[in-house]
Amino acid sequence: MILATELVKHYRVGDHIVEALRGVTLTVPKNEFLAIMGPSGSGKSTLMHILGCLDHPTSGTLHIDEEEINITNQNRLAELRNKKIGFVFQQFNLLSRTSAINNVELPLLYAGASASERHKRAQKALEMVGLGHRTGHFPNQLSGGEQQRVAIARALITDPPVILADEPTGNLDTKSGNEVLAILQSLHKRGITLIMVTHERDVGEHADRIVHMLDGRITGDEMVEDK
Amino acid sequence: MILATELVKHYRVGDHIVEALRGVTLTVPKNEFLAIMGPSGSGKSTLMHILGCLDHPTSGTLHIDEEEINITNQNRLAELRNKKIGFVFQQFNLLSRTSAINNVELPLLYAGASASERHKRAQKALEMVGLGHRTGHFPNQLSGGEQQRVAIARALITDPPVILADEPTGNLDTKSGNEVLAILQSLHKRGITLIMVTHERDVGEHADRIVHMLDGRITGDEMVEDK
Ligand SMILES: Nc1ncnc2c1ncn2[C@@H]1O[C@H](COP(=O)(O)OP(=O)(O)OP(=O)(O)O)[C@@H](O)[C@H]1O
Ligand SMILES: Nc1ncnc2c1ncn2[C@@H]1O[C@H](COP(=O)(O)OP(=O)(O)OP(=O)(O)O)[C@@H](O)[C@H]1O
Ligand SMILES: [Mg+2]
Ligand SMILES: [Mg+2]
Repeated sequence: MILATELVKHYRVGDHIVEALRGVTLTVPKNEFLAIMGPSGSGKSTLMHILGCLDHPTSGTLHIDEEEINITNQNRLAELRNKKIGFVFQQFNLLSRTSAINNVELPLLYAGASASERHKRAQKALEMVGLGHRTGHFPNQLSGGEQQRVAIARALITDPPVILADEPTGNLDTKSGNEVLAILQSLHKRGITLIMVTHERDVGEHADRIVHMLDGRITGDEMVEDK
Repeated sequence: MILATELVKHYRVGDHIVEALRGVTLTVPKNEFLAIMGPSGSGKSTLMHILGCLDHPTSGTLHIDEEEINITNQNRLAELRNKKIGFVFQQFNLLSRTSAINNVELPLLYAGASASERHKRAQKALEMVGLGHRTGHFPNQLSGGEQQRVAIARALITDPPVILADEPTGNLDTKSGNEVLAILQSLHKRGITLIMVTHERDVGEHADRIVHMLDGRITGDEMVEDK
């Protein structure tokens, strides 16, 4: 379970401050499928990066499974990111000089898997997102939606118990988007905690609960009916 | 008017060839609003780059206003790109060491506008996409949807007669997406030719016509009813 308390995040730009998060408190129970929605610039990605231990808040606290996340303990943060959390970035963040299959294998290096084990699992993950025929391509040899699917495969490869997906279907046609959603839903059925940013209402309605953000705050919190 | 005849595009990857376009013939009349839809990897961005004179086909020809586009004439290509075509890239392609306002000004350098004129027009363009308060931010200090809107402002700044927009609302919430669509529609009313790739049916239905792609070919071509 994830417990965020009064998260504030300020960015300094020149001589002014952007208040990207203005006091966000959020509890995400184990095995919940939570959708986060809100306008462009409302703080969704900023919140996701803090929940994913990729950034620290200006103030406020974060607990994951009752353990307080302390940014001074960089080793523990790295361990959490590698073992507990799979992150799908809004802009994919693939390594440009690395093939699709090697990008997907990367998280398994920390897990100590053998080279052939990593390769086999990465191949399978890419086949699952429909890219078995693109494993050797580099990111600049892939379409936008193909890069997005490589990023998704990479986030799933270590079977993490928590998946944070920032607009995972933004660059996908309806059919590919539904295939990705189906993968995430089946993982959710098997027990993962899934937090997804989406701007598409009909994607959000597959979640258990939708939280709305506006100007760095949570302004709405609704359980999804009739699923 | 844009006339593409039997466009073929092959990419070589290692020892195999990707047939990204397999013979695309397409006529886009002046002042048409055309939507291009199709699955991830079907060749939409590849086609857009060729139509936008940013890439050349393996074979086939392209005519823009009855002028045959010849890839050996690099100066003429640059002139067309700068004067005739505004391009919104699927992944924005902003200069990372350049502020939002300077990114938007860039196409005006070729037009020979004065520094204060460029600055004034770029400020206005950013205000039009709701980013008047983010002009000094660098791309990595902007949200995904904000970067997308900077890319849109940049494509519009020289008032080009042809706008090619590759998934311009992919990272935008419904409200911001509708605002961008409204801008493009008003430009279309004033006479521009607009070609937009989108994976969202309800965005496509604002167009005059929708072309469907699959595996590097055009497989459908429909006029949009009841607008
Ligand atoms: N530089 C390249 N080298 C090799 N293959 C490429 C290259 N660019 C694109 N491809 C391949 O060509 C096909 C078409 O790519 P394209 O980017 O045109 O697709 P798209 O329809 O825009 O997809 P999406 O909706 O995912 O953006 C893809 O399968 C992709 O893997
Ligand atoms: N590194 C940074 N420096 C300065 N400002 C930033 C930085 N990152 C984000 N911002 C600002 O903080 C605000 C929130 O950004 P964030 O990326 O969280 O928005 P978002 O809700 O994910 O938006 P989108 O839907 O467009 O992706 C934005 O207005 C943005 O300009
Ligand atoms: Mg975001
Ligand atoms: Mg594309």
